[in-house]
Amino acid sequence: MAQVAVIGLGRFGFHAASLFHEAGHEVLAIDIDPGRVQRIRDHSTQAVVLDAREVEPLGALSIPDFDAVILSLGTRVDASALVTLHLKDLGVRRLIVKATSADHARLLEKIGASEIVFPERDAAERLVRRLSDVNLIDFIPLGEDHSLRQVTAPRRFLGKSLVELRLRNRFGLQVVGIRHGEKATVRVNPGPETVLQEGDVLFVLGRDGDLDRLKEE
Amino acid sequence: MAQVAVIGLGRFGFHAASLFHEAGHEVLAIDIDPGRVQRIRDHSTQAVVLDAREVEPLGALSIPDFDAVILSLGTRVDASALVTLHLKDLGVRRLIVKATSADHARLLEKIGASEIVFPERDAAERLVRRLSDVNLIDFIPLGEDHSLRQVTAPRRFLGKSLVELRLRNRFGLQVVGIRHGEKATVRVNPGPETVLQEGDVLFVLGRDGDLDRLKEE
Ligand SMILES: Nc1ncnc2c1ncn2[C@@H]1O[C@H](COP(=O)(O)OP(=O)(O)OP(=O)(O)O)[C@@H](O)[C@H]1O
Ligand SMILES: Nc1ncnc2c1ncn2[C@@H]1O[C@H](COP(=O)(O)OP(=O)(O)OP(=O)(O)O)[C@@H](O)[C@H]1O
Repeated sequence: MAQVAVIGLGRFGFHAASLFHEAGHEVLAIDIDPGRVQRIRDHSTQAVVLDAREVEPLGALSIPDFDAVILSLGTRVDASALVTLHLKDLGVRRLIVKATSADHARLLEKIGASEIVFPERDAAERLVRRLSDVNLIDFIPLGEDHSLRQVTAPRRFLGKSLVELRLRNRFGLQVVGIRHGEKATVRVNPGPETVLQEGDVLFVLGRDGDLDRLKEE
Repeated sequence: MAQVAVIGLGRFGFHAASLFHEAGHEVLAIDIDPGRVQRIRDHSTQAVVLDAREVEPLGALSIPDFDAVILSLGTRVDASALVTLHLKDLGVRRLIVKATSADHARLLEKIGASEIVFPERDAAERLVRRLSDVNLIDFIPLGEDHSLRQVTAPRRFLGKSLVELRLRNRFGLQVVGIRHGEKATVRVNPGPETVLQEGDVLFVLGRDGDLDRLKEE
């Protein structure tokens, strides 16, 4: 069970706090706005009204001991930059900061943010990937850079068996299921001798970069 | 190459438009604000200033012929609801709408949005999943009687490598991930030479009946 602090309860911060809470983690939720703190009270372990730019109150909450601190103070670059600086000074180990532009992200990284989240850009990227991959029917993200994707068998693989294609050795990919056409049920863990036919849909697990190499050339 | 229209050039819309453009698709970018339309001009095929609530101008742009229309008009529920309605009337096939709350999302779905994007909530969900890793892979449904389970490596497997254990041939099971103890991150698609140690947690995919055979005897 992790101990997480969320500073800034806009839409991203609010959802992060309540989802962590729902997942059984210990959540300290912080915001300068009493209304937002009140709304998170039933969805967090502890909810505090304070101005995150003040160093002492943050220090008093033993924030450095937390497994992760999430900072999402909105578009005010000065506030997020300042608080990031203070949190690094306090010794926060894992600091995840929400950025609102590419420059904002770069600035925060320089100051010491461990991870940047840019929800609007990330969502746009995933949408473009979803819509523009000719073969991509659906994908489930796993962790930072892996996914489980449904991919129509590329033309250059047809007529070959899974063991022949050596996807694991060549691409680091595993075929965990095959559906032979739209109407069929998924065959999980297809045997290595399975020969790919036109219209087969593969459920492939691997790194996003490696999965991209499956696209039609 | 897809033909995509993006209506509303806030951060999500702007990134969606420019990323589609970068990916080689034809992009029509629309916004009521001339400044935003100007900024997208070099990152789109065509950029138009108009109020999306007006039905005729939208119809005149042959928007129904597009492969997808992305609508991200911000927090004004009335505007997005109205434009969603008009776009469905016009016969838009694939309408992706950005929502700013759960209620907003449900409303848009009722009116006919094909897909809802909720960047802040989606990003918060992914973050929680990433940080509480243990639960991450737990909920992938594949077929009627298959599951993906986390199983502590049985004693009789310790000291053996995955290829030695031949789980696929013997049990019809695939090990799609390993976590070496509570604190570690999940290693996806571990190599066949991986030797199982005490405390390893295996993410195993297969038929429920076969997974049961993995339990300690
Ligand atoms: N100095 C501060 N100390 C604590 N909280 C602050 C401070 N400044 C701003 N906040 C809070 O941070 C939150 C920022 O959310 P806001 O809605 O402004 O933007 P956002 O992060 O872009 O939103 P969203 O996550 O909805 O996209 C607000 O709840 C605000 O009250
Ligand atoms: N009736 C309308 N017709 C066309 N464009 C509109 C209309 N109403 C609002 N817009 C545009 O939609 C965009 C909405 O973006 P805004 O920044 O307000 O919110 P948002 O979608 O929540 O932003 P973000 O994607 O940055 O989170 C603005 O560029 C605005 O000019």
